[in-house]
Amino acid sequence: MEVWTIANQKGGVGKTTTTVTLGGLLAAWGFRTLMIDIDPHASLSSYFGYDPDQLERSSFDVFLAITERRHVIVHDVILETQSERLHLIPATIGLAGLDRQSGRLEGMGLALKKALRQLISDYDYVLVDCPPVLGILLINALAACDCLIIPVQTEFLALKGLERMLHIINMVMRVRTAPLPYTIVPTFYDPRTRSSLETLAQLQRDHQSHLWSGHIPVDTKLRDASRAGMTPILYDPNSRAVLAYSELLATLRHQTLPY
Amino acid sequence: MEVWTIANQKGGVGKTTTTVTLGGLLAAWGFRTLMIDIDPHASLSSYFGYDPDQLERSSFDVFLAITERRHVIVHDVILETQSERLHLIPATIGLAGLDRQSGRLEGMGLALKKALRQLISDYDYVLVDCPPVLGILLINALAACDCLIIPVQTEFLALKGLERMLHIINMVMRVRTAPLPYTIVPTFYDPRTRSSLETLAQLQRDHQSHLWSGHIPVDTKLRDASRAGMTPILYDPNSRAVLAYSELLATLRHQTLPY
Ligand SMILES: Nc1ncnc2c1ncn2[C@@H]1O[C@H](COP(=O)(O)OP(=O)(O)OP(=O)(O)O)[C@@H](O)[C@H]1O
Ligand SMILES: Nc1ncnc2c1ncn2[C@@H]1O[C@H](COP(=O)(O)OP(=O)(O)OP(=O)(O)O)[C@@H](O)[C@H]1O
Ligand SMILES: [Mg+2]
Ligand SMILES: [Mg+2]
Repeated sequence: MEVWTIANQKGGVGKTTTTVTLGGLLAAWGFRTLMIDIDPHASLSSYFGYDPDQLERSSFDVFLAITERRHVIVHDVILETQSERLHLIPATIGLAGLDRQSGRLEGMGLALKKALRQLISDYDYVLVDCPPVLGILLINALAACDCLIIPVQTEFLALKGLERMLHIINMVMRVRTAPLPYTIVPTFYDPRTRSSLETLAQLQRDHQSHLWSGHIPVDTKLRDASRAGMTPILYDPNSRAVLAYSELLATLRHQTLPY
Repeated sequence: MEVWTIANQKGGVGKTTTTVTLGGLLAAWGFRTLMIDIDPHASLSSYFGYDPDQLERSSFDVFLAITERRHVIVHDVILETQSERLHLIPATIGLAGLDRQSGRLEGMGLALKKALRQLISDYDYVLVDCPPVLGILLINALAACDCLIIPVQTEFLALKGLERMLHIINMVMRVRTAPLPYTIVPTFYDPRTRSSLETLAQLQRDHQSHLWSGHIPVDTKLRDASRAGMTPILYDPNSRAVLAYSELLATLRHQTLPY
């Protein structure tokens, strides 16, 4: 089982979209795939038509139970989507209160890692969608994953944010035994704007060794797919974004294949 | 002195862009204006060329001093921008740790409100740029402001998020004596996409009484302005976005004028 975390402290860069699109592709390619929503704003859960205010169980219950050393069956919070082999652990607003408690509860940073041990033989891939904020939830996702995917919008403000994000990751990573591999994915690329062209060139200069060689184009089909509540590959398998994400997935799988 | 908070738990909807553009316009129209960055990711501070990792003082110091009942001179953390009459209190990453402490420290939700008392005769308008997360920082901004501006991207996922945002605001607002006026501002509007047209129609149906009658168009000049580190009105006063934001500002000022 491979665990991939999709994170960036900058908001609106395509974290949820990347999680849904890669999740849909992995399931379509025949892999048993679980997406985990740990964003209290619950965009991923809403995407698949689940109303976070109505859900009885979510990732919040798993975090709390594990941190308070109570028994929990992670399988009980897993929901289906209309794509075969693609499952979801939804989020609720309760997650927003975990930071306040993290001062109080020992070992809260490893709750997700411990929870995933129960699922090792059930899924081939687990994708974790993170909130746009540095806190206990992001720390959990970084501690639990095998590799990190950082979507970065191809525009100026997002670049400044990336430096800081990497700075933070290095700080947080001291708790891990092995360094965490990460891949930077340029998103919202539009070759007609100077901002996209210059930003991509700068990413190539400054982050060559961790930068994916392609880019995700601006594609309104991604918004249409989210309105329809379908993964982009189900909605329109020939859209430019799905083709680009397929290339990304092929590269990511190649990088993480056990040799 | 009027305090306006710009907030939305959804990331990437145009909070920082709205703060910078309205701030630049207010200063150009002759008002003494202060922008306060309380996002640990510090996009607003980076926009004006300040590197959050190099700053000695920031909004974090003000929060901490006031909560620990130490004396602090808020004026000492104020920075200038190249626009006359437009000042900034920057953010640093230390803000990310405040949630963990909020369980411990009494009355942390009113730190910003108390800090702004020192500035009452110095500024006509204060604009607070919030992080995309529900926590102690957002609570401070909601408690300190006279009105709330909620940028909402004109696309499907953002609408779902708005319902939850309003739900949360109602919960948090119980601490206030008077109800908080709020204005929903449609952003990233592109009449060529179905997503924009349908979302705007839905906003008009569901949120008529709090929805601004106009919308902010997609405009790459906003990105170019952020690369140049200039407010949009300085960068290109005739851009479509600046004209739209000017209309918004005229409406907001009219709504909040004391009678
Ligand atoms: N390549 C793209 N082209 C066009 N629209 C896109 C693209 N990627 C994402 N979007 C749209 O942009 C919006 C923001 O994307 P998304 O919600 O995935 O970002 P996020 O990083 O998860 O945001 P948050 O920080 O709130 O979690 C969504 O409406 C999505 O449909
Ligand atoms: N109307 C617009 N047209 C085109 N680009 C825009 C528009 N508004 C904002 N942008 C760009 O979109 C990106 C996201 O905007 P911004 O950073 O202001 O959002 P935010 O809500 O503050 O994000 P965060 O949740 O990370 O704080 C920025 O690069 C900005 O330049
Ligand atoms: Mg998201
Ligand atoms: Mg912002």
